Amino acid sequence: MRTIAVLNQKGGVGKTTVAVNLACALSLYGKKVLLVDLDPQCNATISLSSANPSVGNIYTLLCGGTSLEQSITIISNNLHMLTSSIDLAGIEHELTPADLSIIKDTFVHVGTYDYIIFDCAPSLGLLILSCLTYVNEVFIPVQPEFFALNGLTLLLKSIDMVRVKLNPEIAITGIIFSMFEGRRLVTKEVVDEVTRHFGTSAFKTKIRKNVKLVEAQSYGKSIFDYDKESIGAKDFASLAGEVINQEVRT
Amino acid sequence: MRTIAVLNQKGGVGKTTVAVNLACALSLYGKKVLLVDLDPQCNATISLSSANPSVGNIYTLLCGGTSLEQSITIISNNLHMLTSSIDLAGIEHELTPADLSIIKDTFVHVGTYDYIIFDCAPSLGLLILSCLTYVNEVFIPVQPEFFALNGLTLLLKSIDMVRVKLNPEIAITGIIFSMFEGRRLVTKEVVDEVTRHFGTSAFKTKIRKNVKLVEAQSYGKSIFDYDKESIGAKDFASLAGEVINQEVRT
Ligand SMILES: Nc1ncnc2c1ncn2[C@@H]1O[C@H](COP(=O)(O)OP(=O)(O)OP(=O)(O)O)[C@@H](O)[C@H]1O
Ligand SMILES: Nc1ncnc2c1ncn2[C@@H]1O[C@H](COP(=O)(O)OP(=O)(O)OP(=O)(O)O)[C@@H](O)[C@H]1O
Ligand SMILES: [Mg+2]
Ligand SMILES: [Mg+2]
Repeated sequence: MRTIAVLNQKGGVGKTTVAVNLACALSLYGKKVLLVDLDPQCNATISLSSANPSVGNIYTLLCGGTSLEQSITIISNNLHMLTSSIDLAGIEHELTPADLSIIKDTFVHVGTYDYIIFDCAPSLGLLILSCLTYVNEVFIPVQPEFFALNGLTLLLKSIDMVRVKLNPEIAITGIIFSMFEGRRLVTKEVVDEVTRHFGTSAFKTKIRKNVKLVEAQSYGKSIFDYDKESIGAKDFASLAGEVINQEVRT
Repeated sequence: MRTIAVLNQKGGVGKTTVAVNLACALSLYGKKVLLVDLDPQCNATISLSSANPSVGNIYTLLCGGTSLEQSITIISNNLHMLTSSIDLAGIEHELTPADLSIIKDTFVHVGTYDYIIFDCAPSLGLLILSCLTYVNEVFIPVQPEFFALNGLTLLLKSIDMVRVKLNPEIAITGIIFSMFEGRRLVTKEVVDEVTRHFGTSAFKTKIRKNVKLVEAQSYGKSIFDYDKESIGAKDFASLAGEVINQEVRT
């Protein structure tokens, strides 16, 4: 089972769009996937119109109000989801550095999935650190914009700290260029710099800027349900193929 | 003196671009402005290429390592800055809900400014809450995109909590439409909905999408220093004019 946090504390770089559509793409390849929305803004939950008051969510699960089975929303055969709730914002203030195993402890009895993918808020707060205490892998969406590179320094520093103090297993195993517009000069500069630093961790597939991805979100559908012939669907299918080819960790 | 937090926990909506260029525009109108970069990503600091290791910053100030005078970087006669540092990320984990007056206590001796403007990280963590404990006003940049509206619910809830428990003075006094593209359908829907909810707090000036704003950042300049004839410069001059016309609080 691969456990992956989709994380970049720089805001608006495509974390949710990547987490949701990659999870869907993997499930269409026959992988069993659990998508966890760890952002109180609930953007991943909205993206698949999966908010359901009669089922629990990540907040009720972490607080102990519901069991794991009672908290899982079934999107399709191969895709399950732990939706988010606005109440999750409260958890951040209740956690102390001593509670960082809250996610690890909660997920210890999670069923048999091939992938567990977390959509993270743009933050390096205690809830995100507790997620990094649990996962083995981090995927970093990078929007090739001017501010992209300096944000990565802070992110790498935080992940190094987690590896030394909390979770020796954690590794950055994927850099995903998102909202990619090949013609711009800044794009080439950022891609060259990131590839020089991360080498083979940078996926070859780039998620191109594609308005169909935005439209799909506004209809509460994955790109595959909305328009499977679109550039967005092709890019995410190709990305999922590369992710599956990486499978070495179980 | 007006104290304003530029805040929206939704990422990448233009907080830094608005905080930096509005601060510059106000200073060109003759107002004395202190711009505070409260994001460990240092994007506002980079935007004005103001990082200076021989001067203190908001981190050394909050930790008590430097005094206020030792921490201020002078950008121009009317524009001073408290730059950020990657170390600021550490403060978030050291704060407890009992320390929320850290910013209020630090700024109690701040000199005579007409405006103090905080560029906030995309978060509602304890450092941001301590900023909200201090300021009288909140400006919310809104990018008219699909996810814009649901993020506002969480933000309003947090500001209401601050008003009740920490700072009865705080009020939302400005909604700024940023990265505005008038032709898109989603834009009209979001603008109508936000204006219905916030009424006159929504500024008439919309900050239009303008590549010159991005270019200015990559050169470490405000839009006025980079290209004062650009759409971006005109929009921020017009926004600053509206902000000055609001002056009722001192
Ligand atoms: N490849 C793409 N093409 C076009 N638009 C995109 C693409 N990826 C993301 N977007 C749009 O960009 C905006 C930001 O994307 P998204 O919300 O996924 O980023 P995020 O990193 O999750 O944001 P946050 O930091 O708030 O969590 C959204 O409006 C989304 O629809
Ligand atoms: N009016 C605009 N026109 C064109 N590009 C813009 C505009 N405003 C912001 N941008 C670009 O959009 C991206 C996001 O803007 P910015 O960094 O200011 O957002 P933010 O809300 O501060 O992000 P974060 O949540 O990470 O703090 C940046 O690359 C910036 O250059
Ligand atoms: Mg997101
Ligand atoms: Mg910013």
